[in-house]
Amino acid sequence: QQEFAIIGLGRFGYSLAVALEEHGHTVMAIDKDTKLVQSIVDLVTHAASLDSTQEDALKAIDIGAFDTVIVAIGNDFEANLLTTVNLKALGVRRVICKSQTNRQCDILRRLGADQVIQPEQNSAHRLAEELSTPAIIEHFNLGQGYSVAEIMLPNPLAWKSMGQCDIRNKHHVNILLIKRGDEVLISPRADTILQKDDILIVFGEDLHISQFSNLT
Amino acid sequence: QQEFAIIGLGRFGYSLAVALEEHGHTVMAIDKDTKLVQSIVDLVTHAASLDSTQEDALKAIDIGAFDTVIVAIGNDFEANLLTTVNLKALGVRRVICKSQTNRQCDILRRLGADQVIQPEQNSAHRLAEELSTPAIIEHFNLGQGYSVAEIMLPNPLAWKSMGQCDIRNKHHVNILLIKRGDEVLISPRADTILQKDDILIVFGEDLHISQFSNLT
Ligand SMILES: Nc1ncnc2c1ncn2[C@@H]1O[C@H](COP(=O)(O)OP(=O)(O)OP(=O)(O)O)[C@@H](O)[C@H]1O
Ligand SMILES: Nc1ncnc2c1ncn2[C@@H]1O[C@H](COP(=O)(O)OP(=O)(O)OP(=O)(O)O)[C@@H](O)[C@H]1O
Repeated sequence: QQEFAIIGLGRFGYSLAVALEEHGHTVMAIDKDTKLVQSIVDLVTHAASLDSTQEDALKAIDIGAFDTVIVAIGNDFEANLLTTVNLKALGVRRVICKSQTNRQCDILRRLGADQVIQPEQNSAHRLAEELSTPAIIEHFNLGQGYSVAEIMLPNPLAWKSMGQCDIRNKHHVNILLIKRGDEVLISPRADTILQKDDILIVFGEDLHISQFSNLT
Repeated sequence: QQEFAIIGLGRFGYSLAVALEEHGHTVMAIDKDTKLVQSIVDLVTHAASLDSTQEDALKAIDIGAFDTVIVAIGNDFEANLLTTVNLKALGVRRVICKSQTNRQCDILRRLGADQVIQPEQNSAHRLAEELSTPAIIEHFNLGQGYSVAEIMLPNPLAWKSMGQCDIRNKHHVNILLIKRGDEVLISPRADTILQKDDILIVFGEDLHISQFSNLT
């Protein structure tokens, strides 16, 4: 259980505050807009209306006591920057900032931000990956050329047994589990028959996963 | 190789257009703002400046020929909506829309959107997950209670062999691979000695992964 303060209750900050509260953490939600603070007050541990560019206002709520503070101010870059500098000056251990451009990320890091996030750009990259591999339902990059992927059963394998398919030797991927409707088959055995709508969770090298998912 | 059109070159749309082009697809980038169109023209296959609420303007560039069109218009919800309706009327097979609120998602789906995305909210949920599990570097939910996770080596296991640790039987997780600096050890053998800064990729049930990553 950790303690988080979120400054800026736009779409990103608001969702983050609520999600962290749902994960069981102590959450303080902050915004200069009192209406926004009012709208979130029942969904978080604490809520406060203040201008985070004012160091005294932050000191008054003992912001230095938080392990992590997230600055989710978007359009007013100067406010984001000033807030970040204030937080570091008041001894906040980890400051995570939302940023709109690469240049802003750079400036924020130089001024003490421990981590910077570009929500729209990150979402765009994930969607581009998802759209690029239609046979792959979901793809998890493990780094170093390895991935785990959720893929639809390649057609040629339908109605064959795992033993017949000899997937590890012929296709160089590991089947971690098979999803069949609401059922899950873990470490499927050699005599398991693969069915047309099965979804496979596979592990292996990126190239092998890609080739395997494209089998025709 | 697919053909995508992206309408709206804000941070999300712009990043998406460039990312899809880098994935090797044919990309048409569209915005009513000619300056934005100019700024992206060398980074994509085609770029056009037009008002997507005008069905004729969309017809003129043969938008119906695209498999997938992404509507990345944010603040002007009416423009987003009109554009979506136009695209479906012109026969675009898959329309993916950016949306700012749950209510907007609902309306867009009723009016024909095949998929809706909330970039800021999605990023917030991912960050909340990442912040909630510090011993877990990265977490991939496979559904049905199973996950793959990248975790730091639990301290008690340092300098023991895989055989000694007997991880599958004692901790009920599967070690898919070990990352050691730039090296990768796949299907580590029983005599592999675990080292202090090793990073493990584990597969198993969520609860077992969580318990394993918290071993002290
Ligand atoms: N100095 C400040 N102190 C406290 N809150 C602030 C300050 N400056 C801006 N904010 C708040 O930050 C919130 C988010 O800012 P803004 O709406 O500009 O970001 P955004 O990037 O559009 O948000 P999102 O994309 O997450 O919806 C606003 O609700 C605003 O009131
Ligand atoms: N009718 C239209 N035809 C073409 N482009 C449009 C139309 N309406 C809006 N746009 C464009 O859509 C783009 C994105 O819209 P907007 O900036 O409102 O979204 P946003 O949600 O703030 O973007 P992001 O968060 O991705 O930066 C703008 O560049 C705007 O010019």
